[in-house]
Amino acid sequence: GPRIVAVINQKGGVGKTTSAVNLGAALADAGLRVLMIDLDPQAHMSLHLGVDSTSLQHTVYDLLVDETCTTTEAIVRVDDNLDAIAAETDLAAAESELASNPNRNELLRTRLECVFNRYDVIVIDCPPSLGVLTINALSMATEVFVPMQAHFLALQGVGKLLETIGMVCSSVNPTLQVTGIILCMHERQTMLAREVVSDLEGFIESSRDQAVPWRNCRVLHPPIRRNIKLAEAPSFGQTIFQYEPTCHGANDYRALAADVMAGWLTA
Amino acid sequence: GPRIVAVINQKGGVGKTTSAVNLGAALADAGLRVLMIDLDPQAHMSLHLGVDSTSLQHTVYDLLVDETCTTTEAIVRVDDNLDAIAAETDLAAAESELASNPNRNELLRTRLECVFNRYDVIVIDCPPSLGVLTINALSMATEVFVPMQAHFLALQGVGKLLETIGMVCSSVNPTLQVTGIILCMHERQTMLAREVVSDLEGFIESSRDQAVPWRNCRVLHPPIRRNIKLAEAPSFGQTIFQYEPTCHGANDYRALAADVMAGWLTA
Ligand SMILES: Nc1ncnc2c1ncn2[C@@H]1O[C@H](COP(=O)(O)OP(=O)(O)OP(=O)(O)O)[C@@H](O)[C@H]1O
Ligand SMILES: Nc1ncnc2c1ncn2[C@@H]1O[C@H](COP(=O)(O)OP(=O)(O)OP(=O)(O)O)[C@@H](O)[C@H]1O
Ligand SMILES: [Mg+2]
Ligand SMILES: [Mg+2]
Repeated sequence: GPRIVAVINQKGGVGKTTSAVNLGAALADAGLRVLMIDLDPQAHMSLHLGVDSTSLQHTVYDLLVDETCTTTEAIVRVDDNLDAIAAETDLAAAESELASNPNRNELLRTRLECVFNRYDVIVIDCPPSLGVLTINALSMATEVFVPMQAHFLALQGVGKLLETIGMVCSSVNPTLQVTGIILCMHERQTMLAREVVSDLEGFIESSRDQAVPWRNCRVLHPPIRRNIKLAEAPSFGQTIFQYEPTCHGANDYRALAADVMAGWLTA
Repeated sequence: GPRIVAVINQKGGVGKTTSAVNLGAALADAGLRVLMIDLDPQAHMSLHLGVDSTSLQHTVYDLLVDETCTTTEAIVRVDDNLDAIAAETDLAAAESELASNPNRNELLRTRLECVFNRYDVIVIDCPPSLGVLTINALSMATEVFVPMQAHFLALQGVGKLLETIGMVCSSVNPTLQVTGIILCMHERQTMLAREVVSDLEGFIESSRDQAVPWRNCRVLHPPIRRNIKLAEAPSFGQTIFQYEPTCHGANDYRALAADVMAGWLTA
């Protein structure tokens, strides 16, 4: 089946959407058939891709709560090799609306299985929380990428995130792995960034022989440099490759995609 | 009574804690008696101030759920003119634990009223959500400052934030005003920043004659430039003035404090 990448970090504003969109777009550019799933009620991935979810009949929300909505109806074409399922603000109600559904943690996987054979990669952009939406992503995913900024306060939340992933892993998705950390908005030359990256790598190293989902995790390369073009692109509803294909931001995400593909080929 | 500033934005990672800490510290440096309240289960303000909340007997959590905990017991001295009430991870349970308490939205104000006469300013650092903790801050505050980054996606959440503030205002705190927007991690020269600031100012201008809590809002000056020192300081448990008092970050927050004080004197 397809590689299913859940892009997760409960901390806000760390680069999840920017990474999910541009990594997915880079993989599509490289020739892989990619499906993007916006699982965030903020609908930033949908905005970023130029999808006006308010004008759509069917979004990921309908897919989760309405059995008559077919998966194909919810899929829109964004570009060559690049499809998407959009989100819209109604999705904020999903947490409470699904609370009484015993299958609520696996709805997304159940609804998406019928289109698995159409894609090489599925990328899921998650909200900054560890609620039912993120759990749905975790139960469907083959792997987790964690975007984060190499800052002191960013390190504080990683423990809690991994704990949650560990729990979902053992309960519903035993083969799930946290395979990559994406360093976003990276300021390479600073002492702080170097210390945080060193802390991260030390932690990863110490987990190599343990039966934990992050035993094969690595810091992906290159780190994504801060580049205003990456913040401008969403305001035009474009990926960085559509907006400014030769800027640092595009180069960094293209190189990151190559690193990801190499990792898949040597795993 | 004291000016009570709630630092609020449901979007994550926008500069709430960095601004609450350094603005509060700058006001204390200027001679005002300041109390900092950490209302975030992430406890980043407490970390930033060098307060080890795990070693404390009494935090803001105890103040909210335990009537036998006195307010004075929860207050720790950080520096001259600078006290704090810390948070710790137990606070994450407050949302559900307080759900059945009919006074849950006003607990903080009720518990803090007895120490109002000790302070000129109280600064409340809020979590990235609009739940019971943030509502407690809103019902106690005299004004709201909204830190944000001048990015496209950041604009998307402002409407929802103001809507919530409007609701709390009319229901529990009619004199509450949104008086300031703090531009954080600002890249002044970029077209994107200029466009976003212009959008913000246009929106504020159009609300001048309406009976809304942001009718007297303004963009505070100066914007806070991106400065790695501001991200390093919390890793040492220090405010920027303790860590690197002559850097751009310190200068910007000192100037911001002057702007805030001038606004208070001319209001
Ligand atoms: N490398 C970068 N350079 C400059 N700006 C960036 C970069 N990466 C992300 N941004 C900007 O930073 C902000 C936060 O990024 P993004 O929205 O991707 O984070 P997020 O983790 O998805 O946030 P949320 O938790 O709200 O979903 C956005 O305005 C985005 O445009
Ligand atoms: N002007 C700045 N220059 C450089 N780094 C900054 C600046 N302001 C904040 N930061 C860093 O950006 C990150 C996010 O800032 P901060 O923690 O203050 O945001 P927040 O809104 O409180 O986040 P949360 O929603 O998680 O509470 C932190 O690592 C902080 O150290
Ligand atoms: Mg996002
Ligand atoms: Mg904070």
